[in-house]
Amino acid sequence: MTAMEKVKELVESNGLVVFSKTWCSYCIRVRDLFNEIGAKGKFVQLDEEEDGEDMQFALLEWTGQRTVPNVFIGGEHVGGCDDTVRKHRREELIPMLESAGVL
Amino acid sequence: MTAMEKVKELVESNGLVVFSKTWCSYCIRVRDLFNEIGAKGKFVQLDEEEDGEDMQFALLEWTGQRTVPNVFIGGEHVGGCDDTVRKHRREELIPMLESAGVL
Ligand SMILES: N[C@@H](CCC(=O)N[C@@H](CS)C(=O)NCC(=O)O)C(=O)O
Ligand SMILES: N[C@@H](CCC(=O)N[C@@H](CS)C(=O)NCC(=O)O)C(=O)O
Ligand code: FES
Repeated sequence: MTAMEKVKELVESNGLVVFSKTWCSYCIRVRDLFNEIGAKGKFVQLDEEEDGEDMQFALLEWTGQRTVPNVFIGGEHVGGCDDTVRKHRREELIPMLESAGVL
Repeated sequence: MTAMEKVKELVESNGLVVFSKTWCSYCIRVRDLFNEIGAKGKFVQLDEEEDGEDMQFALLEWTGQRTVPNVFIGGEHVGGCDDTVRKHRREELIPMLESAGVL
């Protein structure tokens, strides 16, 4: 499986996916937010994946975003930490998580 | 110069020093805060220093803090991003920067 196939497969088979790095405070913040809301998600730690760098590059090619955290809900690209927090403040995050079946 | 000597020398000769990594949002946040306040500081990008890893280890040994950003004002260890923001909210940051002569 190529890194791109792997990334797409993770996004298609999980209602909530966050591509992340274990030691990054912004990724931890997003994780805490989803935990607080009670959403169940898949956190893919790119620094622990063998082909983590290739996956990060595939994400860049696919979404235009090269940074972590990289959040997908219901197969849709949400963005990074700021985008996610902004959606939550506008009360758009919970509805999205509910339609994706993870809340 | 050992990494520890280098770290101590930077802290002793700069009223404001932040040990940092270029791609870390928490470090960028601290930098923006100091810029907003108008304080002049030295940002040491550990990911761009040859002995960056050794310096980060020296900082751990010296301050007990292994993470970035690692902030010092007037030779005194302030802490990380959260510590710095907390000090600012309690109106203790600006006085510290003023006594250190960087504001
Ligand atoms: N505004 C973005 C910031 C994202 C960002 O700058 N992420 C950093 C880590 S905090 C990053 O991915 N740096 C490059 C890397 O780690 O490969 C967000 O809200 O997610
Ligand atoms: N609460 C701390 C968080 C510090 C933290 O976890 N920093 C991360 C980067 S965001 C870190 O240093 N990770 C280990 C590394 O990069 O070596 C703060 O406010 O500064
Ligand atoms: S690496 Fe520091 S906030 Fe992401």
